[in-house]
Amino acid sequence: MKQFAVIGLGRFGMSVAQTLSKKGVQVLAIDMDEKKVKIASEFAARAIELDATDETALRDAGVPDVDVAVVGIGRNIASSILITLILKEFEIKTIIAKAFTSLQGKVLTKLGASRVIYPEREMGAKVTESLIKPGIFEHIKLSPTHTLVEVDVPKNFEEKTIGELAIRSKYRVQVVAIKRKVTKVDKNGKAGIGENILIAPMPDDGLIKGDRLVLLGQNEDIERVKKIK
Amino acid sequence: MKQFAVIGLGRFGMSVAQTLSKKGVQVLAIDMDEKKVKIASEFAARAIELDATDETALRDAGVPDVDVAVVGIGRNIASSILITLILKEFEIKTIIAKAFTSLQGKVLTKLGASRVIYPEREMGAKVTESLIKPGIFEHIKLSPTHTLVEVDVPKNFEEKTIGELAIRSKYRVQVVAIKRKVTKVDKNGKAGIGENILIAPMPDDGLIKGDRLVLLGQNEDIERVKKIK
Ligand SMILES: Nc1ncnc2c1ncn2[C@@H]1O[C@H](COP(=O)(O)OP(=O)(O)OP(=O)(O)O)[C@@H](O)[C@H]1O
Ligand SMILES: Nc1ncnc2c1ncn2[C@@H]1O[C@H](COP(=O)(O)OP(=O)(O)OP(=O)(O)O)[C@@H](O)[C@H]1O
Repeated sequence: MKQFAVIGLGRFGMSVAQTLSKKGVQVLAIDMDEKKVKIASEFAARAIELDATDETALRDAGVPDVDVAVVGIGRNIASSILITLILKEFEIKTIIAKAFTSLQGKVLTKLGASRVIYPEREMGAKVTESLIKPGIFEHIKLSPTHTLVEVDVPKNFEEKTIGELAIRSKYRVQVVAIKRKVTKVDKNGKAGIGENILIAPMPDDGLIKGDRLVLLGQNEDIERVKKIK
Repeated sequence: MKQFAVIGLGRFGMSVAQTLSKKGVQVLAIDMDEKKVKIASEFAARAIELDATDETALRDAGVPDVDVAVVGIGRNIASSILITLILKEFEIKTIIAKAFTSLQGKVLTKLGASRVIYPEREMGAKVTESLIKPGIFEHIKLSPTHTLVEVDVPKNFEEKTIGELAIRSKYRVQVVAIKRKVTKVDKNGKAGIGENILIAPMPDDGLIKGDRLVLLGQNEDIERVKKIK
């Protein structure tokens, strides 16, 4: 079982420590703010108050023995940089560090951080993707050349079968699954909207209005299919 | 073409405005800080300096005519709340608002924000997911009951074909694609590692060490396959 340490329990660090604990992972949570340590002690295996730029204090807390360390310190740029260097000298295999500015991120990478996270910037990009492609729910890059997307069934595809549409030969994309909205009744007899998913559909499976297709193909073929009305 | 406004160009707001502009979308970028407006004017269709709690100034800037407004103001809790209310009174269809605390988020939702974003918290959870499943590169919930994952090829599957392994009938999951590392030579003759992807493999396609499988199936079947050594 991998051991984790989270240093700096701001909004990002606390979220990491909570998510790890919820998944049953042992987490050592560290901050110099007593109030934050108290909150973390309610869910983390161990929560310790210390100044993480103090190498001896980190050693005494057992930080050198962890497999993964997450540094959730952003605005305190000096602390984030000094702590990342100490963790690297402890030879911790995976060091994830949050950064507040790009320059700070460059320093962290040069010091040996395995991955640098810019939470606001990355969320800004993700939220925007979801805003401009209302019909494309998930747009997942499986590799530099291939993408998996979910699209609303184009109008021209309604009331036709996969075989009739010859999607694979005509558009060079694979229909991996069909998602269809259905009315479901829960155990209290209340009706609601659920979703059935049909994996690897057969040629005689038909498409209806409101279906969603999960498609896999090369990037340019996927872009072409997305434009079909 | 949908019209967008981004109000508050902090790390999150600036990222939204930049991502939209890169995708060719017309963006009206607003902030009360002249320096931020100057940066945004280099990529946004329009960038205006104003205090967004001033309703008249927002009207003069044309904000009531947009389809989507993103409020990227977090720490200034009062501004974020007042501005969200003004946007709702303009009857803007989609209002996305960032929040710094959960209580602020609750107020924004009650005032009519279509979606509230907590960038640090949501990124904390996403990063953690990727940390605790090292073998699972992408774990995508396609629906409440079905998941798509990428897994390393289990040892027992190496040097065997898809047909011999009878993965679909034995494990009830569909092999959507195989990803294989290959040596690629770039135009300068330098060799590097690339990745080929084979969509919808045939029964006589074989698996080798280092391959990755993209699998689709019901959640419990996927969990079972993940445990195969
Ligand atoms: N030297 C240090 N040792 C231990 N904890 C520290 C140290 N420096 C900062 N911290 C803690 O790290 C946390 C986050 O720090 P900081 O304010 O720099 O980041 P932030 O980017 O504002 O965080 P977030 O946006 O995730 O809330 C705070 O709880 C702070 O107490
Ligand atoms: N009333 C207002 N009108 C226009 N702009 C505003 C107003 N209040 C704040 N801003 C701008 O919004 C931006 C972000 O504000 P704030 O500092 O509250 O959020 P933040 O959570 O720290 O942002 P981030 O973490 O994304 O950098 C700043 O650039 C600020 O100038």
